[in-house]
Amino acid sequence: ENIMEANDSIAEEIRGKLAAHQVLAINLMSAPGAGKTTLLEQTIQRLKELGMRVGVIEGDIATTRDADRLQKFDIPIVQINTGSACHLDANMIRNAVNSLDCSTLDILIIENVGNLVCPAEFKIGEDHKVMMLSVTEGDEKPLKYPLMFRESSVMLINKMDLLPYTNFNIDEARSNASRINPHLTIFALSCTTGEGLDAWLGWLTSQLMKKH
Amino acid sequence: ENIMEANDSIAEEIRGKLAAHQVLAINLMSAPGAGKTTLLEQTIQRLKELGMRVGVIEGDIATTRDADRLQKFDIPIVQINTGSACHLDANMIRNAVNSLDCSTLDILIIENVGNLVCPAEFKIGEDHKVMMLSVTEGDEKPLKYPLMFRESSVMLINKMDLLPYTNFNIDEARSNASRINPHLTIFALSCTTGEGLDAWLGWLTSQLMKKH
Ligand SMILES: Nc1nc2c(ncn2[C@@H]2O[C@H](COP(=O)(O)OP(=O)(O)OP(=O)(O)O)[C@@H](O)[C@H]2O)c(=O)[nH]1
Ligand SMILES: Nc1nc2c(ncn2[C@@H]2O[C@H](COP(=O)(O)OP(=O)(O)OP(=O)(O)O)[C@@H](O)[C@H]2O)c(=O)[nH]1
Ligand SMILES: [Mg+2]
Ligand SMILES: [Mg+2]
Repeated sequence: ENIMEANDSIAEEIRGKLAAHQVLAINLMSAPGAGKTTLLEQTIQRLKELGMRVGVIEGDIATTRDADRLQKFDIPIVQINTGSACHLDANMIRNAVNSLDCSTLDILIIENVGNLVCPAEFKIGEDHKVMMLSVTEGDEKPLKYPLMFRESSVMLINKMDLLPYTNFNIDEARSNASRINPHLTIFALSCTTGEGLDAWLGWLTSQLMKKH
Repeated sequence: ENIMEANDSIAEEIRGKLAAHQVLAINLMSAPGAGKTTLLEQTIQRLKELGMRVGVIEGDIATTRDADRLQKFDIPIVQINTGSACHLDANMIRNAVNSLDCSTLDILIIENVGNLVCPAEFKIGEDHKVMMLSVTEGDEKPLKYPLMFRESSVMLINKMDLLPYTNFNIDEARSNASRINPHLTIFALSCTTGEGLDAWLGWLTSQLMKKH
């Protein structure tokens, strides 16, 4: 309990700092390989076209592979390697945020460690938790890993281009998710084909407007 | 450290009990939705045809969905719901093993909680850790989540039927995995089409013979 209290007070400090600069902060989570970095590639491209200033904090156990994939966008990126921790916590994010110039950002997206369990337990100063479920994982995941879906504001159903090759039932997935969290906003998309990305971008920009 | 020591001594107790009955114990791990339960459906069917006596311990955060899928095989199954823990530990397995009659089993397969990180840290009395990577997750996962690959004896590359629709490079995945663990035995398979399952069954039965 003390660990969580200490974490939450650091998270509040981060929120305050980001709010002072009206930076929207998103905590992006999923199982490993659901498509978070691919989503970032598509999202950063479009946000830049809209004239938004984007920063990214990448969280991984090891390697800079994800940050390397995003270097081509020439935006501020901080890579955190946890070494063994299966989630990001507020202390790690405070250090990363302190190394960024928040006065130059509109949106900060934090890509968490690939894990459908522990990242959902930690506040890290974000305005919203956004989780991603890919159609290849199975439509019952909201029931089997409930906390992730309960804590998130948005569920992105990704890899819709693969739907014809799976037994994923999208209505079942939606109703399972809504049973766990009736307030969840759900978007279906494909980060490979670009299908459904406009609705996601619309949600993101409307959240930013709210912050101003 | 003390937690791990206590865990390891319980794990040794479990190993001793299973060895006394010459039961081969496998700790099956993967990211959520890689195909562990589907593999069990295929594997149990074939082991029964070979006259083997199989038991399963299912580990999940919530629901009995996975155990329910295996009820049709009429084998001993114990479902563990952790509630929040992202991995199984030796204490949970000791209780589950004590509720089984090991004298009636040849092979015990423990399906761990879907998580590519923490389950690899715990000994639970198994003879081998077997991990599964599906082609839809990405070929760089061995580098990004190294412990899972380092601790495992076998890596199963699953969902090979989806390979044509992904950018997964199987040679890259093999070389990434071998870089992390040169002793890793690697099988490529599809639990949906049945491709590659014979080699996996061959490995499993040969490990059982070694135990006798
Ligand atoms: N078919 C298809 N593949 C996708 C899609 N989005 C991502 N992928 C693929 O899925 C694999 C994993 O994508 P990543 O973006 O690296 O996933 P991630 O969630 O960032 O992975 P971690 O950071 O390791 O947790 C890659 O091979 C991507 O090309 C999609 O919409 N459709
Ligand atoms: N195309 C294809 N789909 C597969 C294959 N194996 C499993 N699946 C599908 O992948 C999804 C997840 O499979 P499961 O067996 O439930 O995965 P799991 O690893 O047991 O999931 P958790 O227990 O929640 O971690 C389901 O929709 C399966 O039908 C395969 O070889 N090919
Ligand atoms: Mg990534
Ligand atoms: Mg399962």
